[in-house]
Amino acid sequence: IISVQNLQKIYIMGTTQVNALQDISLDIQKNEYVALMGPSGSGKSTLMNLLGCLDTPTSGEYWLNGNQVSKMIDSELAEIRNKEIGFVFQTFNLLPRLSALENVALPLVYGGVSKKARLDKAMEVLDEVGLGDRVDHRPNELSGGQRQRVAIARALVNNPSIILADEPTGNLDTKTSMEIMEILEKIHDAGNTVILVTHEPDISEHAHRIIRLRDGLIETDEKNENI
Amino acid sequence: IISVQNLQKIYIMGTTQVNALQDISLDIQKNEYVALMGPSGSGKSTLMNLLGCLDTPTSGEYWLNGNQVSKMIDSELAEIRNKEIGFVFQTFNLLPRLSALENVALPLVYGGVSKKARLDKAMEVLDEVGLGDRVDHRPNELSGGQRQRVAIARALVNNPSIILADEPTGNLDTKTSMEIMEILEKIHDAGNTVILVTHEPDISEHAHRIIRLRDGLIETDEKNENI
Ligand SMILES: Nc1ncnc2c1ncn2[C@@H]1O[C@H](COP(=O)(O)OP(=O)(O)OP(=O)(O)O)[C@@H](O)[C@H]1O
Ligand SMILES: Nc1ncnc2c1ncn2[C@@H]1O[C@H](COP(=O)(O)OP(=O)(O)OP(=O)(O)O)[C@@H](O)[C@H]1O
Ligand SMILES: [Mg+2]
Ligand SMILES: [Mg+2]
Repeated sequence: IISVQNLQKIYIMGTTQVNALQDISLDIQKNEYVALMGPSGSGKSTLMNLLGCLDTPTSGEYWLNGNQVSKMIDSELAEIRNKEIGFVFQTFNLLPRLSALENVALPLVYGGVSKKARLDKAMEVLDEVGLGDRVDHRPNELSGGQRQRVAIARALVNNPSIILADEPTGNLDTKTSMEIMEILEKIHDAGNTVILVTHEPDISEHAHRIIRLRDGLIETDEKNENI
Repeated sequence: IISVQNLQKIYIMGTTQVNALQDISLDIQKNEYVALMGPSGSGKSTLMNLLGCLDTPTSGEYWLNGNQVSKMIDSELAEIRNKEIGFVFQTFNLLPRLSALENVALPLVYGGVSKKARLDKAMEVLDEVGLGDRVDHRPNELSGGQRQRVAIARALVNNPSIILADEPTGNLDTKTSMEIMEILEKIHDAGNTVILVTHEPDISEHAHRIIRLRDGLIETDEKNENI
């Protein structure tokens, strides 16, 4: 479902350049459950942004569902980002002037869903992540872990077939983390593909495959022995 | 050094109210090392903001170094926030248009330090957190864990006697987390007071005392048996 070859991402800053990703090649099948790990600054979020069609590589190719992403037109990419992929950002990226409910309902606007249906669905997902009593709060009226859960809910609201979650439990206590991991487990069991970045071994234990990055390259790519 | 009695914090939102902190009383001596834990939304960041003089309680009293904070004038509070307390925010709160170096040097401006001395000191602290090669990057040109480390460096640059760190390792891999914990250990050994919010038992293990919140109240407050 996902195939990247020789992906490279270079950031140019004036006279210096940062080689965020040097040469990444990997294949991920439908319904895999992958954990992406590695040191701070090793390129995980950069790779996730490329996989989520939120950014383009400096060189290399990306095939998603058999289609070459670099050849897609904007409307195709927008459709994929909205309908096929659910992206949980490491820094949440919520809209500050919208409530939790409105933030979560936003991806549904694109699909032409009626307002009532959008708010009902958003309510349902917010309930699922334990925020049923916080739906009218704006992001700055929420705790760090609550904002993180709104970001997670927003990623799930369109029932996407690929979940890209960048550190989804970084701000959550153990009990709430486990609730989120159960939600991801259900999504995976339903046949979808889950790729999550994490620093925590307890979280990566839920994945079936663990890919480790270092300095923009794949260091190891192995099955999770404990599953 | 820190004494709070019957602290209460209520957020009013239109017709509803959120009792973020209900009735918090505790004493923290100079040179203690405290971990503050508890579920997402239990009031940890709210309490940290009150301790850091970044917010005022709805009721209750706070004595810092023997002085009653509610009676202080703005200039006294500003001095404390700048010189006495180093605060690491859960969501970093970096200035987006300043580089990492400028962000870290900012607290030194208040103290009338020369520009060269400010940048030298900021450079030194950024080196200490492993970001010596990222000093000119702005926050959006940094990884999540790098932004977190800039926030930590900024909190340390004035050599404060009280460190309030709200989830300082949430976005860091194990190795980098341990480097940060070593820095906090050194600061503690030098006689300073460290209070850190964390969700991770591995991190709380470094503290000598663990306070757990639940629903805006102290649930447990105990010595760390393993130290
Ligand atoms: N400005 C605000 N207006 C209304 N409610 C608020 C506001 N800020 C925080 N809250 C609520 O107060 C409660 C405590 O928030 P706080 O940020 O202290 O939690 P926390 O323990 O730090 O959680 P986390 O572990 O998720 O960071 C939460 O339930 C939150 O929704
Ligand atoms: N816009 C940018 N301009 C310049 N350099 C950048 C930019 N964005 C990221 N970088 C650099 O690229 C490298 C990879 O960043 P990335 O965000 O992918 O790391 P990461 O593995 O997600 O780290 P973390 O675990 O800390 O979140 C980092 O060293 C970072 O400083
Ligand atoms: Mg990242
Ligand atoms: Mg918090």
